[in-house]
Amino acid sequence: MARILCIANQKGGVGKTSTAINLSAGIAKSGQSTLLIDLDPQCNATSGFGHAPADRHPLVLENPVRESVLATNIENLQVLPGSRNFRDVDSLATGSTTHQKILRQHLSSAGAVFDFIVIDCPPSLGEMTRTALAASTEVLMPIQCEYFAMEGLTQMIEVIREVMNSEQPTRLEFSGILLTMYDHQYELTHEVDEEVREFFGDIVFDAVIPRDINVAEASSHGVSVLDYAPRSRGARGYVELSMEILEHV
Amino acid sequence: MARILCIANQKGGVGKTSTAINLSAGIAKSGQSTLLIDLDPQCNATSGFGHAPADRHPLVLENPVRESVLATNIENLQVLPGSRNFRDVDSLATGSTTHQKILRQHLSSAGAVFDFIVIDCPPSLGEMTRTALAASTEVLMPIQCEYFAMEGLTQMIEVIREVMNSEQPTRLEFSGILLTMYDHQYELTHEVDEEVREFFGDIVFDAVIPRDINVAEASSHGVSVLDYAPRSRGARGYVELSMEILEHV
Ligand SMILES: Nc1ncnc2c1ncn2[C@@H]1O[C@H](COP(=O)(O)OP(=O)(O)OP(=O)(O)O)[C@@H](O)[C@H]1O
Ligand SMILES: Nc1ncnc2c1ncn2[C@@H]1O[C@H](COP(=O)(O)OP(=O)(O)OP(=O)(O)O)[C@@H](O)[C@H]1O
Ligand SMILES: [Mg+2]
Ligand SMILES: [Mg+2]
Repeated sequence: MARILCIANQKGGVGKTSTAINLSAGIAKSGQSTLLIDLDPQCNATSGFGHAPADRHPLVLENPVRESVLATNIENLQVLPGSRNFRDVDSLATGSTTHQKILRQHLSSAGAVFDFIVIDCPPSLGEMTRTALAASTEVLMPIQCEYFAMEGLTQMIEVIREVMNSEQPTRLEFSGILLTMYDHQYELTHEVDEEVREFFGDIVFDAVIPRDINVAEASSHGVSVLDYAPRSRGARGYVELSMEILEHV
Repeated sequence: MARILCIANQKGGVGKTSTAINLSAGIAKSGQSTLLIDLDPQCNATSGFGHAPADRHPLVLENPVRESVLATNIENLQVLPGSRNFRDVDSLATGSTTHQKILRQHLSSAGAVFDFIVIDCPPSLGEMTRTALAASTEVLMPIQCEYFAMEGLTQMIEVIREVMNSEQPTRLEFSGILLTMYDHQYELTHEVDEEVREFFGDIVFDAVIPRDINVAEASSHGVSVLDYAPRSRGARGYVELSMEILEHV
C-alpha cells in the first residue's frame, strides 16, 4: 500500500505547496512512482508544474483517477490537478459523507498504483484538510521560523490528534515538522528553531529548507527546484528531506 | 459613517495581518479613532498586539461590540479580538443569514463610534471573507511579488466584483493592491511589479512595503512596527500607505 503524505498547516504562506512540489520531485527521482494531489482551490501545485486547473475537481467525479492524472517533466511523477470550480470546492470543503466516501475510494484506488501520494492542502483547518488527513498515512507540517508560525501550531496539532483518535479507522501518524525559509542571519529564526526543537523534539526534521529565491523562481518556470537549480541550497534542502522521508519506514 | 477597510487575499502569507496591524496603527496615530477587527481563526492580529484570543467570537454574541474591544499601546486604536472557538468560526464561516445580520448590526453600531474600521481576513474566499467584504466600504489586497501571488489575484477580483454586484446594497469599492515583502535585489520582484501595474493600473498603491525583518520582529513584541522600529524601512512604508489611504476620500 502507498504511503500517503498530507502537507498541511492552516498558517498561510509557510511553504506547503513548495514542499509538496519539491518533495514529490525528490521522491520520484529516487525511483518511487509518485502522485501529487492538489487539494487547494488556488491550484498552485498544478501551475507549479505548468498545468492549468481542471474545470471539475477529479476527486468529486466518478471517473477513475488514472483518467485525470497529468504528466510532469519527471518520469515517475504525475499530478492530479486541482480545480477552482466553486461548487466542487464547496462539496469537498463541506465534507458530506458521500464525498468523503468517493475521496477515500479514489485515494485507495490510486494507492494501489503509486508507491507514494503527496497531498497539498489549502491554508485552513476546515473539512477539506480534515478529510485529507483522515485519508493519509502521515502528516508533514511546514513552518516558517517566525512569530506567527508558532502561534497556530498547537491548534494544528490538536486537529491532527482529533483525526488520529476519531472513530473512523485511520493510520495517520506524524511524519514531522519542517522548518522552511530558514534565514541564518536573523535572531528570530534561531529563537523559533530552538523553541520548536525544545517543544516538539524528534518530530522536527533534521533537514531544513533555507530561504532561496531559486525555490520561488522554479515555480514560475513550471518545474521543481531540483530541475531548475539542482546545485542551489533550496534544492539540496529538499533532496535531504526526501532521503530522510524515504529512510523512515 | 466610518470607512470600513477589508484586508483580504485567499493566498496565504502575503502580509494581510501585518498590513492590518500596521495600517490601523498608522491611521490611529494620525488622529482617527480606529478599530481593528480580527476575523481570522488564527487570531494573529489579536496576538500581534499582545492579547489572547477570546473564548467566544464577539461578532456572534448579542452583547454590543464596545463591551468586547481591547486597548492597545496606541491611544486611538482598539482591537476586537478573534476566537479559535470552532463553533463560532463555523457559524461565521458558513454565513447563515442570522449571523450575517448580527455581523452587519455590530459593524454598523461600531461604525457610529469609530472613524475607521480595519478587518483582517483569513486566507480563504469562503463565506467569512465574503460577509466581511459585503459589510465593508473598501477592500485592500496585499500581494507578494512572487509567481503564485499573481495566480490567485484574478479569482479574488472575481469574488469582489460578485459582492459589488450582489443584490444586497453594498458600498464596496476597491481601495487598492499593495505590494508587500518587496525585495529590490530579485528579478522576480520587478517582473511581478511591472505585470501588476500594467494589468491593474491606478488601483496599485504608490506605497510599497519592503521586506524588513523589523515587521516580523514587531509582532513577537506585541506592538506595531511603527512603535518597534519607527525609522525602519518597513515602518516608513506603512506610514506612506496610511497617508495615501487618508488622502483618498
Ligand atoms: N525556501 C524558500 N525560499 C524562498 N521562497 C520560498 C521558499 N519556499 C517558498 N517560497 C515562496 O514563498 C511563497 C509562499 O510559499 P508557498 O506558496 O509554497 O506556501 P503555501 O504554504 O503553500 O501558501 P498557501 O498558504 O497560500 O497555500 C511562494 O511565493 C513561494 O515561491
Ligand atoms: N514586510 C515584511 N517584511 C518581512 N516579513 C514580513 C513582512 N510582512 C509580513 N512579514 C512576515 O511574513 C509572515 C506572513 O505575514 P502575515 O502573517 O502578515 O501574512 P498573512 O497574509 O496575514 O498570512 P495568513 O494568510 O496566514 O493570514 C509573518 O511571519 C510576518 O511577520
Ligand atoms: Mg499552497
Ligand atoms: Mg493573517
